Amino acid sequence: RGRILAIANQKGGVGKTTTTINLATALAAVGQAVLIVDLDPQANATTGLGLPPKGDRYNAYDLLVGAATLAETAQKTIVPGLDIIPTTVDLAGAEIELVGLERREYRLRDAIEGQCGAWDFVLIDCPPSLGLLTLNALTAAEAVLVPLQCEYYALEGISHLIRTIERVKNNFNQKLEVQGVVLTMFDKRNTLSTAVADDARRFFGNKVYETVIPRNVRVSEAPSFGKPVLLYDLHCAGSQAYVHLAGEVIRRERVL
Amino acid sequence: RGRILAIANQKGGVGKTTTTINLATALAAVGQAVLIVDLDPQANATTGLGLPPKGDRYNAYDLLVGAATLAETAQKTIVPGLDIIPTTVDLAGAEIELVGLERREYRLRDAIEGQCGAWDFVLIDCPPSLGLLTLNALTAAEAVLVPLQCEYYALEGISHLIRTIERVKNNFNQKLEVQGVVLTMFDKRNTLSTAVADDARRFFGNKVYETVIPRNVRVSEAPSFGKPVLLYDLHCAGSQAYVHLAGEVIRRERVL
Ligand SMILES: Nc1ncnc2c1ncn2[C@@H]1O[C@H](COP(=O)(O)OP(=O)(O)OP(=O)(O)O)[C@@H](O)[C@H]1O
Ligand SMILES: Nc1ncnc2c1ncn2[C@@H]1O[C@H](COP(=O)(O)OP(=O)(O)OP(=O)(O)O)[C@@H](O)[C@H]1O
Ligand SMILES: [Mg+2]
Ligand SMILES: [Mg+2]
Repeated sequence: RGRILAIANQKGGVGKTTTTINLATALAAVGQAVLIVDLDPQANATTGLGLPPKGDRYNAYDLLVGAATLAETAQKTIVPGLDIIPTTVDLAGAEIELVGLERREYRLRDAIEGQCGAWDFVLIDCPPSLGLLTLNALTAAEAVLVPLQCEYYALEGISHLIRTIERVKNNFNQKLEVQGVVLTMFDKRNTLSTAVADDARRFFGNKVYETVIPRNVRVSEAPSFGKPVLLYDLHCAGSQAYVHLAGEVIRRERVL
Repeated sequence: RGRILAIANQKGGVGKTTTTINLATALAAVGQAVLIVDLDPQANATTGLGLPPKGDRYNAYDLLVGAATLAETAQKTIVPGLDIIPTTVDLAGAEIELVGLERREYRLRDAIEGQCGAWDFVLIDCPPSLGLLTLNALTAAEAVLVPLQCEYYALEGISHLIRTIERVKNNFNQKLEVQGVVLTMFDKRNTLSTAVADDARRFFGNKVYETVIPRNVRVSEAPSFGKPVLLYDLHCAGSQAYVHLAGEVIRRERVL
């Protein structure tokens, strides 16, 4: 129990938060107990699930600096079976504060190791950088799920991410592996999308999930209602893709 | 001469690099001498102009740590009248290194102040965060141009960016102001785009440029050829929008 996945990619706007929220919801919909850790100071995973980003309760910052435990920080969401460690913009200051602390890359791992028994999956939403917050997520995680937008710049940055994952594996976390790469915002009318998808499959082989997330306006509308797209419009192409992705993630876990 | 603009927004994937490259090219096309400073370790502005991100020449990292001057670091690009301070992934390490340095927020300003006489405009492409690299850009700049993607999460994060600009103005750089907000990836068929655009105009008033950059696949294809979209396909909607934006930016400079 308590399988920890980091949802990471330093390229901005590739669908990390959207994948975290909707994959978590789809896993909860099939009976898995899921926890999201919002490790991005933008707090998009927090507000995308309808929670205020300025809460008076404990949050991810408190967890990292050791002011509260995982159990004290976890909150319920509107999705049955899905809890969250919310965040606020205060987390932005943590990146600089962490630089001077002992075991600065292990803060998250030390806070959650052995504490995740209540959940089947823990999904960590990462900010668009390879700084100390993402390093903490990669050190705490057992595997990484990489959202890859079907655009040129997104593909270009992937080798830097893979090198960083290797570096974390060698220095901080031997068990870290890439569980898979999910293609996002795929537009079948657009030759660039298809070219990037083909490149990604050549580069990553069967690490690329069969499920491809299409560009689908309902997906980008859902956060303005504080809901995952599965609750906003279950039958749209975006929701159905995340349901299929959840099935693939569970099957891959069984095999590993 | 040497008007310094930071192209900034901590939200990822909103069009910072695309705006930096194509606005710079459009300004150069009307006879302005322009310099881009690539302050994002992803080095997308560098590769989007066809330069390798692993150069053996001086780069933005050298500039920040004082190993080279602006004149030594500037390189020509394929666009006449447009030079660049290229970057490599080494810059990713600078963020942590800068934390312990004297005048850590002023490193870029100290390196370029009084050195920009050869150019009419200096555009600084920022990474998707509000860490020390973006703080350096905001401290060195005279004004900020904010690309705002017409999506919900992008609008939500804007108040955090404005607060940070105010903080920099009060602590490091009195003259800093927002020159304008440019709406990007606007899709007139999508009600969310229109809703976000209306919200942005209510929030920012006439700070929002009249020019709106449409979502246009030619814009996202151009980087894979190492070219600005103005060189890849001058007559497409994306290129024309950036040409209009350049006109507006110049007019606003005359008024200020
Ligand atoms: N499949 C999709 N179809 C349409 N829009 C999408 C899709 N996935 C994500 N989006 C939209 O694209 C934008 C970027 O997605 P998101 O914020 O999830 O990316 P991110 O990688 O978390 O960004 P950041 O790097 O800022 O954390 C958001 O406005 C989101 O609503
Ligand atoms: N007007 C547009 N139409 C279509 N695609 C666009 C447009 N502007 C940008 N893009 C594409 O959207 C993606 C994000 O743009 P870009 O990389 O410029 O954003 P950014 O803010 O610099 O991202 P980051 O936060 O990672 O630095 C890129 O793949 C780019 O090619
Ligand atoms: Mg995100
Ligand atoms: Mg960029």
